[in-house]
Amino acid sequence: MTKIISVINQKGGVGKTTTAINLGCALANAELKILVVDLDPQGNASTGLGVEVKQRNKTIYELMITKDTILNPYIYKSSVKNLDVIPSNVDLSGFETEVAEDGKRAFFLNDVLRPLAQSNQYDYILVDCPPSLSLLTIMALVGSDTVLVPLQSEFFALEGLSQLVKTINRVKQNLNTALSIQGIVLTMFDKRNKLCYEVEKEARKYFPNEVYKTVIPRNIRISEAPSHGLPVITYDKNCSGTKAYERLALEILEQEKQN
Amino acid sequence: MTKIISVINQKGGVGKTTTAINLGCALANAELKILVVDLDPQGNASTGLGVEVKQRNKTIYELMITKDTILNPYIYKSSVKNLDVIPSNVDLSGFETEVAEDGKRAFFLNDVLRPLAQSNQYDYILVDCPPSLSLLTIMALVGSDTVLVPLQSEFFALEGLSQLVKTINRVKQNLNTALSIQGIVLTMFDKRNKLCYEVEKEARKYFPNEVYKTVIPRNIRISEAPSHGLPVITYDKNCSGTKAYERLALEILEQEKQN
Ligand SMILES: Nc1ncnc2c1ncn2[C@@H]1O[C@H](COP(=O)(O)OP(=O)(O)OP(=O)(O)O)[C@@H](O)[C@H]1O
Ligand SMILES: Nc1ncnc2c1ncn2[C@@H]1O[C@H](COP(=O)(O)OP(=O)(O)OP(=O)(O)O)[C@@H](O)[C@H]1O
Ligand SMILES: [Mg+2]
Ligand SMILES: [Mg+2]
Repeated sequence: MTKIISVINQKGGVGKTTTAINLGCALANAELKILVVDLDPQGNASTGLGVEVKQRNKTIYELMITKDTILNPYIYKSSVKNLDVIPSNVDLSGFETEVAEDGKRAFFLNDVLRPLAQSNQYDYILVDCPPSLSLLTIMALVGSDTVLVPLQSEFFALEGLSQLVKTINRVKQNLNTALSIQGIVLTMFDKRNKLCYEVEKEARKYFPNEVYKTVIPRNIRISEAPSHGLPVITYDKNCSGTKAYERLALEILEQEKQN
Repeated sequence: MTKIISVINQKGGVGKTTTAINLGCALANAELKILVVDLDPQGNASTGLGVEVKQRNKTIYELMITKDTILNPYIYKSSVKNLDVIPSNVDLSGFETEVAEDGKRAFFLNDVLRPLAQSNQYDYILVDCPPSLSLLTIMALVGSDTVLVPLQSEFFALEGLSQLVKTINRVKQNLNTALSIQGIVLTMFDKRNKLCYEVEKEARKYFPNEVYKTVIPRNIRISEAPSHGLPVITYDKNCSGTKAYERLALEILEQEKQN
């Protein structure tokens, strides 16, 4: 059965999109079938996977608004084999206001992804979320099996973690009882910065079972890759960023075996 | 007359909070009276200026919901002389839903800040915004004289700029005709990363008059300062981050003289 994992953190710029793209790519390179759903009006995951803005005629916005049951037109091939994308664009930024009156608005994404998961076309569906805890992110929590939390090794990022965990628990109690935390992954870790070690220590103290062993280093090649529409794994297969996301994929697959 | 400047960019983690705090501090050190309004439910600007979460009994959320005309209880002293704060906390994350039915919701912040500006207690009011173009940010655009845009020297950050400019122009046409761009400031600039020079070249090409000469370098001391509740200017007055924000303050004051 397809597993749906949302990549969430309301703190901005912590590596949500980078993690969705590169974890997706690492899993796809391990011959798993992956779908990345771009649930951020910024459309960064779509760009980073090679789906240009002018190609995005059918997006997650239309799919959720029309409740279309024929999904093929919304699923785009990415720059990576075994990895497809449902893109987004700025139309999505009006969605929250448009459905504000609808009592079932929290389930819009769930109603799209559940049938897709049951069709078993994919091994994993990764949902890239915007930097907020508003409706789009709540919809992702309602429509997912688990949540993957990128945690930037910085002070402000650590401050927001407890609020995120409270929100996950609230959704779990009221809207999606099966929801759980897939894990927390430290990102942009700079070995020269002692602050990073402090953040790591705090995170492992409060979330001893959730923080992955794999830590994603700060690596310039990671930030260069999106301008080529490629994941770093394709852009530079030997850099430290690539190696770290490949290790993360293996650690998650190992975790799946044990569950 | 007090000038109200909002610090806005829907891209996450680009240095909005860091710029609001440190530009505010640099101006306060130049004997100007500064108020920082924290309009982000994350409350990072409040934390970074030394107002702890448990002290925030009265926040911008209560002020806007109650439309209180006595502002003093909402204004907190920061860790910096001449710099006050109206803090925020997670209560603010419910605001957009709570006022969704109110036809005048775009003016909530304007109705608070205008009278305060007319009282001339402050030279500048800086509003730190969340990473989105939703209601809170629209309210800041409606309630401001100008917009300061921190632009991270990265590819994804550049991609979002044209959308931000469209939104600013839309608000200018419909809700706040006096609104203009104060300027664009490049942040987290890493001299070793050729991508940064490419982003700078693009930004100066498309916005030749808006991009400041001052560029904020990537500097570890900037990310260490918030854990001490201090701006970097107080935390380490000789580091490159401090010098850059002091130059930015001078460049903005020079700009003000010419207008
Ligand atoms: N490990 C890393 N090393 C260096 N740069 C990185 C790393 N991870 C991400 N980046 C860069 O940092 C920036 C922020 O990352 P990204 O956009 O993935 O974060 P995000 O959480 O998705 O942001 P948003 O909150 O805006 O959605 C991007 O420019 C990205 O290329
Ligand atoms: N010039 C810089 N050099 C090094 N680190 C920086 C710099 N500017 C900001 N930072 C750090 O980068 C992170 C992101 O900055 P900041 O929180 O100010 O961005 P933001 O745009 O306010 O984020 P959000 O979108 O979540 O509101 C913080 O941890 C901050 O300390
Ligand atoms: Mg993103
Ligand atoms: Mg911020």
